[in-house]
Amino acid sequence: MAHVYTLVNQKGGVGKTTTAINLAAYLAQREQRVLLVDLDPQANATSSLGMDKTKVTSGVYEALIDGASPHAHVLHSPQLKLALLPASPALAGAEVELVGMLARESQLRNALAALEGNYDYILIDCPPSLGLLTINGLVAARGGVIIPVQCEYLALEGLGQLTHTLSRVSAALHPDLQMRGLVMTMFDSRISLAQQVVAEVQSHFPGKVFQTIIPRSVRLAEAPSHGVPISLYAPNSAGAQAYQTLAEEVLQGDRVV
Amino acid sequence: MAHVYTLVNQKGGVGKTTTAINLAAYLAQREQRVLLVDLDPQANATSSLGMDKTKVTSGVYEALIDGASPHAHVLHSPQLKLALLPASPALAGAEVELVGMLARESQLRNALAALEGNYDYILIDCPPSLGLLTINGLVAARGGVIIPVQCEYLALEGLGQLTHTLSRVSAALHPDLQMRGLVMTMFDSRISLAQQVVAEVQSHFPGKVFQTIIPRSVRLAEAPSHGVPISLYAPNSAGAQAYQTLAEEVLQGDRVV
Ligand SMILES: Nc1ncnc2c1ncn2[C@@H]1O[C@H](COP(=O)(O)OP(=O)(O)OP(=O)(O)O)[C@@H](O)[C@H]1O
Ligand SMILES: Nc1ncnc2c1ncn2[C@@H]1O[C@H](COP(=O)(O)OP(=O)(O)OP(=O)(O)O)[C@@H](O)[C@H]1O
Ligand SMILES: [Mg+2]
Ligand SMILES: [Mg+2]
Repeated sequence: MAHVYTLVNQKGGVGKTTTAINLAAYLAQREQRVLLVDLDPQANATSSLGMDKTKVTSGVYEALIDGASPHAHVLHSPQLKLALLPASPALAGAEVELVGMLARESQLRNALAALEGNYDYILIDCPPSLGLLTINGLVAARGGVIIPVQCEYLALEGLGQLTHTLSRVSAALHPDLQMRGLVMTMFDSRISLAQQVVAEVQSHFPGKVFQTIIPRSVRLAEAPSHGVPISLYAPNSAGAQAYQTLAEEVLQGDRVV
Repeated sequence: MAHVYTLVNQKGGVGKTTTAINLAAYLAQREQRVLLVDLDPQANATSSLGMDKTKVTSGVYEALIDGASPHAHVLHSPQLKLALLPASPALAGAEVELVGMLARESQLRNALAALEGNYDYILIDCPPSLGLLTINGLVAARGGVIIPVQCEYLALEGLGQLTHTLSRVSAALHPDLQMRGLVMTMFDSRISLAQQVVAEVQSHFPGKVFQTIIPRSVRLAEAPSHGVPISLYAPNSAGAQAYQTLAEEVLQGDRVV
């Protein structure tokens, strides 16, 4: 069965999409069958893989709202050896539509159940909020959540609210919701605050912080404008090597070597 | 009457809170009576001004949901010469509660109407989403919206969706919703992509982009951990000078000299 990991943090701009895209790319390079699900109406994961989000006619929205089998909406990229369930503009209206639906929190989990046999990893990228789309992402996270944490003060502040939400979702909807790990992102060794934030997160979540720390690297910010992951855009950059190491750490932790 | 400006961008981490805090601080230094409204459940604006968000017992939530006169919930900081309508933990539930209310989109505008006479500027910080809290912020924006745009590719991508939302809100709820201006943030002159993003935004929104460009400056990221705006934390830093210049540009544009 697939490892289903959801990238979540309601703080904006902390590297959720960047981590989803590049972790997916390096897992795929290690011959894993990987599906990336773009659950953010901004559709950043979709466009970071070179798709024109305004031309996407169907995707995760249909799987959530129509209950349609998502097989038909998955896009395959032979070049990247990745599959993508894209976000379309309609997703912006999904949160309001979900409010009145039965079992509204588990629509995504139910939709993905039909796909899990085809993949080794399913990574779900969430929007920066704790609304129904993100809740769907949490309920679908059979393997647990991966929490990108930017090495800055305001990102640290939001972790309390996030863990509170995780325990509420676990109590009400998904009893064995795990925390697969926290990934420190945009680390700049010249900034003392960054080192303090890393130490603080490690002390709050002992044993849960991935050893791999993602450095701030301009190549990572450039890659989306070229529509490819860092593994193709700048494979020798510090950002690429960090995500490759992170993928190894995930595989080892999952005993897939 | 007060100039009511709302800081909005559904892309996360682009500098909405940083711009709201520091623009407010420099407008106050120029003897303007300023109120900052924290409409984000993350309460980053509240904590960046040194308040413990878990100890806030009432604030913008009460004004939105109870219709209570917000006078009683405004906190004053004589040191900063600023007033703050803080976010409390209850705000996280406000979006769902607003859904069923009459005139749900104009609760904030109605609440602030009672306060406008006491201030020259009211700045509203929004969460990174286009839900009912942000819509309330847009409907309340009598002076218009200020859009922070991070000088990176993914932030550029989201502007189309934002302008679409602005025109829908304008058509349905707030006919003369203006775009007061776009502020380019976290500009790093060493990065060619940053310069391209600035040029792209200036060509898409001619005459609407503030001339002041906010540089990436680590002092700006450190200030929130000290609970003060940049004007007190590091007044001689490049970030401080940029926000001071932005405040001048806003005052000149508003013919307040
Ligand atoms: N390690 C890094 N070094 C430099 N830039 C980075 C890094 N990681 C991400 N970025 C850039 O920072 C910005 C924010 O990252 P990203 O969009 O992945 O965050 P996010 O959490 O998905 O944002 P949102 O909350 O809007 O969904 C993007 O412009 C991205 O290209
Ligand atoms: N010009 C700048 N230079 C360096 N760091 C900055 C700058 N502006 C903001 N930051 C830092 O970048 C991060 C994101 O900024 P901020 O929190 O203000 O964005 P936001 O748009 O309010 O985020 P959210 O979408 O989560 O509300 C914060 O850690 C902040 O301290
Ligand atoms: Mg994202
Ligand atoms: Mg903010």
